[in-house]
Amino acid sequence: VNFIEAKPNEVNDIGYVVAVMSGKGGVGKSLVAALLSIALARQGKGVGILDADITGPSIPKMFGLTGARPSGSDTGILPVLSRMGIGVMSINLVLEHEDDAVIWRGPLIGKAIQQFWEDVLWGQLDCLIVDLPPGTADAPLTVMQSIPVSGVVIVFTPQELAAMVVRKAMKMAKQMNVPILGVVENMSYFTLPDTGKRLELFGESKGDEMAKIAGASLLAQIPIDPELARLCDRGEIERYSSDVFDSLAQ
Amino acid sequence: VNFIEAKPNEVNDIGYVVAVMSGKGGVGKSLVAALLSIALARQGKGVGILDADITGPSIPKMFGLTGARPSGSDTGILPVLSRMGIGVMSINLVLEHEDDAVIWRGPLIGKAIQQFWEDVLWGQLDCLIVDLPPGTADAPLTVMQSIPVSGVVIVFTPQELAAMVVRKAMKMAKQMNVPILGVVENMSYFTLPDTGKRLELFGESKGDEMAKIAGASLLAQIPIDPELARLCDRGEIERYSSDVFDSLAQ
Ligand SMILES: Nc1ncnc2c1ncn2[C@@H]1O[C@H](COP(=O)(O)OP(=O)(O)O)[C@@H](O)[C@H]1O
Ligand SMILES: Nc1ncnc2c1ncn2[C@@H]1O[C@H](COP(=O)(O)OP(=O)(O)O)[C@@H](O)[C@H]1O
Repeated sequence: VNFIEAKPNEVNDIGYVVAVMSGKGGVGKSLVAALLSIALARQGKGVGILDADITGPSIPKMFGLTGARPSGSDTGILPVLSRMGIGVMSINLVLEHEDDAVIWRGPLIGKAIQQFWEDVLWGQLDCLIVDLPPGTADAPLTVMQSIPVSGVVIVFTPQELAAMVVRKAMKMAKQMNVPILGVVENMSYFTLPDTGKRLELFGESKGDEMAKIAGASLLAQIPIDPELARLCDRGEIERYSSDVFDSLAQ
Repeated sequence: VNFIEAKPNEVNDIGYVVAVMSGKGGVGKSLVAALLSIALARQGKGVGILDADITGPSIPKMFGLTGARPSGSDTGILPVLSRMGIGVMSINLVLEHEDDAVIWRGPLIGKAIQQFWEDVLWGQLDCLIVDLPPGTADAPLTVMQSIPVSGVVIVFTPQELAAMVVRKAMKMAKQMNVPILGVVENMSYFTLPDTGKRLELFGESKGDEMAKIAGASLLAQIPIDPELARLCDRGEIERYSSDVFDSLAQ
């Protein structure tokens, strides 16, 4: 008989919670969340990822966890572990098919995120990364109101159109009193394979400008790298070797 | 004295409503919505765009309408007209600054979209294009439940990661009995400026595969074109000259 009716939340011991947000979709939030967690795991830290993108989750696929299932115990749900031992919880780990649609309105989305925080046995972690969906609606609101977030990392791409929407997310973090820990520019340039010349496909870098607006440092600039897209599609993001994120995991 | 207390909805005469969706952010929904409306306008059709992305609107900026304001009459709100006469309604046209955050939960998002449909004097249009945000939550649900959508155009990029999330949107359309009119692949390849060689930065095309899953035709494949990003950032999308969309406007 288990006399201790502890809830997972009472058992979990999580050092920091870092949310990765952008407001704008497709800029590389999930990628940055994955690379950040890998860099921390390589330093021997205990890391988990809470995939708060309920209608468009990418984390399980990036880590090759398609088809894996979380296991349950009396106390709570155990996250699925990646090859490097990163704990992952995502709606895609409980759907029958990874491309099944989750057609929910805001309240259910908020509830699912709260369950990922309260009912999952994350155990002892140095850092839990929360991968946020695009927008400034239910998901980021629930995360910032219900989870003790230490800070956010803001991801953007060089287009002014994207930067404008990302500034909305920065304003949201400020209004919710959540510190911006740093900014990351993704798809900053593409290096031509033959000549080594750099092309700025999406315009000039906005790294310094966005860091200034955020009042935080530019943690990394990631080039467009076909190898990255390939590793994500094959579920092998843990094999990406680059020093891009060592500075991020400071 | 105006004896006719007509609501805009009773006055409007809209031929087709076409929603542009993807489920995944950053694949080019707003771009395709803009190019589709421009191609139709060039054929002399009456066209409008309802920007249903309440927390991440891009349409006003693409058309250079930053700072423009919709005007109101007794009967309803008049959309802002682009240079080519395309009527646009977006939350960014009523915010004080384009990068102000709209921090709303689902119910308010749904309500705003309904107001864009019911309270705006669209007038006589051959086609109203609805630009949907990422996800399968409140915004697409409200659009598919409250607006007589003739069909959806699905936008995707070649990455398997993106395609998996886009298939969720296709499943949503099918479950909601909204026909898929066609699919558009964006960022299919990049043409090297010097050699004219094509590079598939995000992997091999999934055009045929996605068209087959959708049960619809592949309407267009758009290359990564720095000129496109530049025109969007400068608010000059109406100057993009390409035959990409003539087939789309069929
Ligand atoms: N720097 C990059 N180089 C190549 N592909 C990238 C890069 N950043 C992101 N991608 C790819 O683009 C897609 C979108 O990235 P993702 O992290 O899912 O964005 P978000 O979470 O912001 O929607 C993914 O398929 C990913 O593999
Ligand atoms: N084929 C393309 N070539 C160059 N830039 C593109 C292309 N498609 C989209 N973009 C740019 O990428 C960004 C994302 O496009 P957008 O239409 O806003 O995507 P979504 O509406 O799916 O989030 C915009 O800044 C846009 O200008």
